[in-house]
Amino acid sequence: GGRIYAIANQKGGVGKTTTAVNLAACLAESGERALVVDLDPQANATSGLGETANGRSSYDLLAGHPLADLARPTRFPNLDLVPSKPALAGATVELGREEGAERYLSEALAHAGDSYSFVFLDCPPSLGPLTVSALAAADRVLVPVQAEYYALEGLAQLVHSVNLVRSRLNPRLQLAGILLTMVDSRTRLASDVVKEVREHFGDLVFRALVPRSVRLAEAPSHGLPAIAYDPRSTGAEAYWKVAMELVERH
Amino acid sequence: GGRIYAIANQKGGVGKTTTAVNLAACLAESGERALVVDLDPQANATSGLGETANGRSSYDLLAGHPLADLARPTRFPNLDLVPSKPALAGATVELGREEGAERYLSEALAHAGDSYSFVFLDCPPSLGPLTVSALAAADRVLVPVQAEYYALEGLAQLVHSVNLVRSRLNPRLQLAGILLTMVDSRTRLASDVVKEVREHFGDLVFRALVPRSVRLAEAPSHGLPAIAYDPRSTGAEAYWKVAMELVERH
Ligand SMILES: Nc1ncnc2c1ncn2[C@@H]1O[C@H](COP(=O)(O)OP(=O)(O)OP(=O)(O)O)[C@@H](O)[C@H]1O
Ligand SMILES: Nc1ncnc2c1ncn2[C@@H]1O[C@H](COP(=O)(O)OP(=O)(O)OP(=O)(O)O)[C@@H](O)[C@H]1O
Ligand SMILES: [Mg+2]
Ligand SMILES: [Mg+2]
Repeated sequence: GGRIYAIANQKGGVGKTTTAVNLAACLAESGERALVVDLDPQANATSGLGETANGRSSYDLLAGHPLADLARPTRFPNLDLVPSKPALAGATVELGREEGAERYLSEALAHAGDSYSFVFLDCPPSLGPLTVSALAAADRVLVPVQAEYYALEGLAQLVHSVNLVRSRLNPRLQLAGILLTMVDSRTRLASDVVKEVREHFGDLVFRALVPRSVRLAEAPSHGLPAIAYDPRSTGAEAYWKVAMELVERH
Repeated sequence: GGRIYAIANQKGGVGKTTTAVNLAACLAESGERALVVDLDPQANATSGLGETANGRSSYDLLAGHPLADLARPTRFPNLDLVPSKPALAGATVELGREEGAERYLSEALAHAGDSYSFVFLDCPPSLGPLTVSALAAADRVLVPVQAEYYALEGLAQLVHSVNLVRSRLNPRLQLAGILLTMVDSRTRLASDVVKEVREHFGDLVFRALVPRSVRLAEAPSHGLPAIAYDPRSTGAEAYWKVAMELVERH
């Protein structure tokens, strides 16, 4: 069966959505059935795939609606999406109040692996109820880390939270890996951060790096993943490598 | 008396912390009494000023401890800080459960304007209880917007939330302005976003732009604002201009 990957990091703007959208697109293009579940009220993964949530959304998934009703095809073959919308922000408050609410998503996605080889949960920038629900539902956590100082600081806190969720909610949760993003090879700052992350986390760090590439930032404004927007860009090429390595680590 | 500015945007990584730290540093350097209150459990503003929260923190401010006990001097004259630490993440859950908890911060900061001309509240990347508390306590909201597509998308949602807080919690809350950050003048994406934001929000948008400048990303790893790390950098110069314009709009 398939695997569920939570794409999480409480630090904002590190490339969670960009990674979820582009990894799913590469895997779908190579023939794998892939699903993106947008768990961020900002709904960036939804618009990054050229969609909007009219009607049902990931909010309904948390409220117990069957996945089959909510996952819908995108214009990209093999790539389905459960879209998000701003109302999801309300779920954060509601989830925080109910006992055992962190398990709702896990129950809703219990059989996702029968229809999809890869499921990506795009998390908001926090360690609140939506991210905890995603960690409770996932087999693996993939952590994008921007090659900058502030992003480095939060890593220990995130690894601690993953361990907490594993011991309390989801014993099968493993760290799939740490992915270095927006690596500007011209700056000393980026190479210092890359070196420090590799020294600290060793094999957990993907060999593939995602360089800073303006094509990756332009693609979402066209509702396209990089491989559809500019297949020959360094950003698109980097996510092919990451996808290959993810399959190796699967 | 002084004014309290919430630096808010639920989109992650748009330059909230960088703006809070550098604006406060410029104003302090020019002789104004400035205070930074770090309301993000990631505590980036705290480390960006070269501090750590041993003991008391902004968590205690929300729990009713007097500001005078919690605000402490930094190595920069005229610049004080209420530091943050990861335990603040727990406050989010606690605040969400108590009636009227959004007003705790506003009460704690009621007389901050007597000791400081400028108070900056650095918010986490969400519209949850910590950011709502900050909006309830603030006179003005300053919204950093990265010159990229995803950051543009969330603006309408944020302006809607600000209006909601003004009508329900804090009638004096006004939008101080929208600040365009990480503007890479070489890319068409940035100039498109700048043009769209100016067309949409007119005079609300600061004339001054903050360019993408690696010195701004390097400075926090030394625990220094840009004007202390590299006073002749374009990043430092940009924040001087923003500070001047903020004083004009004060
Ligand atoms: N490798 C890259 N090179 C250049 N720009 C990038 C790259 N990856 C992402 N971006 C851009 O950087 C910004 C932040 O990326 P993204 O929105 O994917 O991060 P995020 O972690 O999902 O943010 P949030 O915390 O708000 O959910 C976006 O404007 C995106 O287009
Ligand atoms: N003008 C700039 N040029 C280059 N890098 C910048 C600039 N402004 C901020 N940065 C860097 O970009 C990253 C994001 O900025 P910052 O952490 O201030 O954003 P934030 O909105 O506070 O993020 P979060 O949503 O996680 O709180 C940081 O690594 C910071 O050093
Ligand atoms: Mg995102
Ligand atoms: Mg910040």
